[in-house]
Amino acid sequence: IVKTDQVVKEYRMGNNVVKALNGVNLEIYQGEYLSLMGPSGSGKSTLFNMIGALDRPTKGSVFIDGQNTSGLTTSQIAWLRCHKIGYIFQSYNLLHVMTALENVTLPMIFAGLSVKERNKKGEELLELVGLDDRIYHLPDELSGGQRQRVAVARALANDPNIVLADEPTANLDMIIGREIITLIKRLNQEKNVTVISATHDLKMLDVSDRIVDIRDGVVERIRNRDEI
Amino acid sequence: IVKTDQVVKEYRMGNNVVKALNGVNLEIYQGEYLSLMGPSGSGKSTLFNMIGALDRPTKGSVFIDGQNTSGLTTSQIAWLRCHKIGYIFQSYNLLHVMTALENVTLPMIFAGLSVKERNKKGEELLELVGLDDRIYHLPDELSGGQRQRVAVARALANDPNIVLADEPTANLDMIIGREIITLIKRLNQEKNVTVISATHDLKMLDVSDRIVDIRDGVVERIRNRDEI
Ligand SMILES: Nc1ncnc2c1ncn2[C@@H]1O[C@H](COP(=O)(O)OP(=O)(O)OP(=O)(O)O)[C@@H](O)[C@H]1O
Ligand SMILES: Nc1ncnc2c1ncn2[C@@H]1O[C@H](COP(=O)(O)OP(=O)(O)OP(=O)(O)O)[C@@H](O)[C@H]1O
Ligand SMILES: [Mg+2]
Ligand SMILES: [Mg+2]
Repeated sequence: IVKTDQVVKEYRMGNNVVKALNGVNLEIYQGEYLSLMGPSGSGKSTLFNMIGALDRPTKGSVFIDGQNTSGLTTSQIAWLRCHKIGYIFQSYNLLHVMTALENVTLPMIFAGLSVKERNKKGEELLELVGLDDRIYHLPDELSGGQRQRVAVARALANDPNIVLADEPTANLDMIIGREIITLIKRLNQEKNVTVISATHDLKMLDVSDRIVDIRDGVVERIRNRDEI
Repeated sequence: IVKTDQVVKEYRMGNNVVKALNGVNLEIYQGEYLSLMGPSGSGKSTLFNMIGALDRPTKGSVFIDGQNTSGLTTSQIAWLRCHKIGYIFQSYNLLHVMTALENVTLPMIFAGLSVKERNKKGEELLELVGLDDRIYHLPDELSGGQRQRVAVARALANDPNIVLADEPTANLDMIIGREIITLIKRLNQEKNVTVISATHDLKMLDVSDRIVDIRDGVVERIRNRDEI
């Protein structure tokens, strides 16, 4: 369902070139739960920006459902991001002036849901991540782990087919972190959602079908769950 | 060196009252390495805001070096935050328009260091956290874990006597996370720096003198390192 072909991403800074990604080849299957692991700065978030069509590679191609993302129109990319891909950002990217509920239901407006439908669905999602008593809080009125969970709930707003989870449990304790992983795994198993998760969290290992190790912008190795 | 006496923090939201802290009594000793653990939303960051004099309790008192923080003048509090307390924020709070080096050296300006002294010291601190090749990057040009490490380096800018580390390894992989913990522990042992760390990271357990468990805004129990 997702394929990257020799993806390179370079950032030019003055006379220097930072090679965030240096030739990444990956094929990710429909319904797979894939975890991407690697040191800080190894390229995980950059790769997610490529897969989520938030940024373009310097070289190489990204294919979603067989379509090259560089050939897509703006409205096709908008459709992808609204309906197909749910993105949990490493730094959450919540809107400061909107409540938890408003942040979660915002994508639903673009999907055409009514106010009643949005609020009902938004409350259910926040309840799923343990925030039913925080729905009217602004991000500044939430703890770090609570903001993270709002970001998780928002990513699921439009029932995406692919979830890009960038460090979804970084600010969560053992118990709540395990709950979030279980939630994501259930979507993966019950609704065949493809999950691509960048993480430092070893709790993610036992729910993953494959583990991809990345270092210095290249894939070092890929292991199946039984090899771990 | 730090004492909280029946500290309560309530947030009023419409007709509701959120009790973020509900009577916290803690005594923390000079040179101690204390880890604060508890579920997401249990009050760790709020307690840090009280100890770091960034916010006032609704009830109760905070004492730093025997002085009640509510009795301090604005300039006394500014002095505390400049020279005595180094704060690693859970969401880093870096300035977007400044490079990593500028962010780290900013507190040094208030401590009266010259440009030359600041740049030398700032580069050394960034090297300590593994970012010597990222000193001119803006926060948006850094990975999540790199931003976290800039926040760590900045907290150490003025050789603080007390380090408040709010989830300092949340976005770091095992290896770099361990390096940061080792760095903080070395300060603790070699320079008698008091470390108060809020964390979900079990790697923090073996370097801590005591572990404080917090839940729903109250301290549930305190254990010594040999009891774990
Ligand atoms: N806009 C940019 N300009 C220059 N360099 C950048 C930019 N964005 C990212 N980088 C660099 O690219 C590398 C990869 O960054 P990326 O955010 O993908 O890492 P990561 O694997 O997600 O790390 P972490 O685990 O810390 O989140 C890093 O070394 C970073 O400094
Ligand atoms: N400004 C505010 N207004 C209302 N409620 C708040 C405010 N700030 C924090 N809270 C609430 O106070 C509680 C404690 O928050 P705090 O940030 O201290 O938790 P934490 O232990 O640091 O959690 P985490 O591990 O997720 O970072 C949370 O339930 C949060 O929703
Ligand atoms: Mg990242
Ligand atoms: Mg917190």
